[in-house]
Amino acid sequence: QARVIAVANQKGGVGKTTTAVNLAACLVERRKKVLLIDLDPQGNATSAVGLDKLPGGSVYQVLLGGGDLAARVRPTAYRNFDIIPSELDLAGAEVELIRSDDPFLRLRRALDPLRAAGTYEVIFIDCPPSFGALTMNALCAADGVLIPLQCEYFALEGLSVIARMIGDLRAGANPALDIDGIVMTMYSGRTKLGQQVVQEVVRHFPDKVYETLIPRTVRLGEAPSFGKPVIVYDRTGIGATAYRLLAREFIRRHEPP
Amino acid sequence: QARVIAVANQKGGVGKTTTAVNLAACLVERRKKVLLIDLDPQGNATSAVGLDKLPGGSVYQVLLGGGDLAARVRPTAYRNFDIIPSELDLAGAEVELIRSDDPFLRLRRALDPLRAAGTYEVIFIDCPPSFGALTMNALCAADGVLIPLQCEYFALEGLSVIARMIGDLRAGANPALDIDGIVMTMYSGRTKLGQQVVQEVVRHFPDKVYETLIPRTVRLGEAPSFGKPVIVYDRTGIGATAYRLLAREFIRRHEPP
Ligand SMILES: Nc1ncnc2c1ncn2[C@@H]1O[C@H](COP(=O)(O)OP(=O)(O)OP(=O)(O)O)[C@@H](O)[C@H]1O
Ligand SMILES: Nc1ncnc2c1ncn2[C@@H]1O[C@H](COP(=O)(O)OP(=O)(O)OP(=O)(O)O)[C@@H](O)[C@H]1O
Ligand SMILES: [Mg+2]
Ligand SMILES: [Mg+2]
Repeated sequence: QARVIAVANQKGGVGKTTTAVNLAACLVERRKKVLLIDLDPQGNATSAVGLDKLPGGSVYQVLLGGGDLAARVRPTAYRNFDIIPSELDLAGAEVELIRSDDPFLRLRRALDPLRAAGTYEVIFIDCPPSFGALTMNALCAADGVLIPLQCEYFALEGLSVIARMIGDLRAGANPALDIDGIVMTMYSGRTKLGQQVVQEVVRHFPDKVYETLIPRTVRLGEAPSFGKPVIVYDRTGIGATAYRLLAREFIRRHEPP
Repeated sequence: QARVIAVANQKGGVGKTTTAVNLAACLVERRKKVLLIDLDPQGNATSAVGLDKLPGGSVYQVLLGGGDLAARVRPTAYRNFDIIPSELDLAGAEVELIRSDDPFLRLRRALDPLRAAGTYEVIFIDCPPSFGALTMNALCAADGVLIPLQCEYFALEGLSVIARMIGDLRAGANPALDIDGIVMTMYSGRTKLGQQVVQEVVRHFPDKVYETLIPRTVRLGEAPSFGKPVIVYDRTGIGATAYRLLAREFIRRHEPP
């Protein structure tokens, strides 16, 4: 059984896509088979691994009418790292799903064969910055939620909102759902604010915060413009090192000795 | 007649709230009367000016059932700078509006009395990072759209999407709608990427890009945690200076000699 992890936070620009893409790439480097589903109509994860957003290529049709999720899986340039890309029309799914019946359980049902097939050990879902129908589908399909959290004030404000949403879903549509972990991103130890935010998050969610802090680095911001994960674009840089450490910690948390 | 400006970009974390709050504060400093509407359920603009998100305080009820927008106007600590705050329940409006008839024209109708009253010269609407029903209401109510654009690759990818959306609305629900301008945010002249993104945007939208580039500064990130605009929190800093220059440019663009 593949573990399904939604990478979600309704606050925008906190590093969801950067974390989904680079953590996936680092797990592949450690010989895990990983699938990344780009559930954001912006399609940043798709371009970050060098693929194009093609009409009909995303989960869109699958969510609205049926069809086979596995048929939309594309290989990336990296062996054992596959993706279901985004497409522009995916934005339409937000409205169409809400107007349909059982709007939030469609991805869960479509994922069942892929989850059971054993092709992948981890399936990440990169979510858009909202609690619309697409993110709700991801949260109802997932085993855990990885919450990237920028070390900034506004991001801290939003943490209680997503934590409450996860609690509500655990009590309802997805009893198995849990916070997989909180990853502190764009951390800069030089500023008071950065340190204060980390301390505050650790105080409220002591056993959920990943020890690895992802620093703000220029290379992490540049890598997507070359369509490469940072471990390919800047192999030995501090961004690549940080995500490799995160991958090690992720494995340790999921594969107890 | 007040000019209504939607501060919008579906890409997350690009500086929409930071720009809405600080541009508004700088216009007030130049003796303009300004109203800020927080249309984001996250409520970052509300806390950035030091107010609480109170149940019933937002546009939520007005959008769904009626009621008076003017009655929800709150003063901030700064004379001539008022706000209609956000509230948590506002998140529910996204779904409820889509399931209603004429989901996107409710804010426009509710704003008509405030727009005509002449109390304010500018009304800014801070939008959430999506094209959901709340942002669509803002785009259908607005005279212009101010697009904050982070000097990063992913933000560049999204620009064509919002530009196309504005074009569609001009051809349909809101013929008067125009791009008021594009504000480059979190600019760092030291990186190649920053310069490349600015050049690219200027190439595609030559007469729309504000000349003022907003630099990335620690103080701009800290100010919201004190509930103050940057011109109050760090009066003479480079963040305050940049937004004052932006305000001057904004006035020049709107009040031709
Ligand atoms: N650690 C980092 N150092 C420097 N830049 C980063 C880092 N992490 C992310 N970025 C950059 O910051 C911006 C926001 O990150 P990203 O797009 O991954 O966030 P997101 O949460 O996926 O955004 P959205 O809410 O729009 O989906 C991007 O331009 C990205 O390249
Ligand atoms: N010029 C700047 N320098 C440094 N930090 C900034 C700057 N502008 C914004 N920030 C910080 O970057 C983060 C993102 O900015 P902000 O929240 O204003 O963006 P947004 O587009 O409103 O986000 P969302 O999409 O979630 O609504 C915030 O933590 C903010 O404090
Ligand atoms: Mg993203
Ligand atoms: Mg905002």
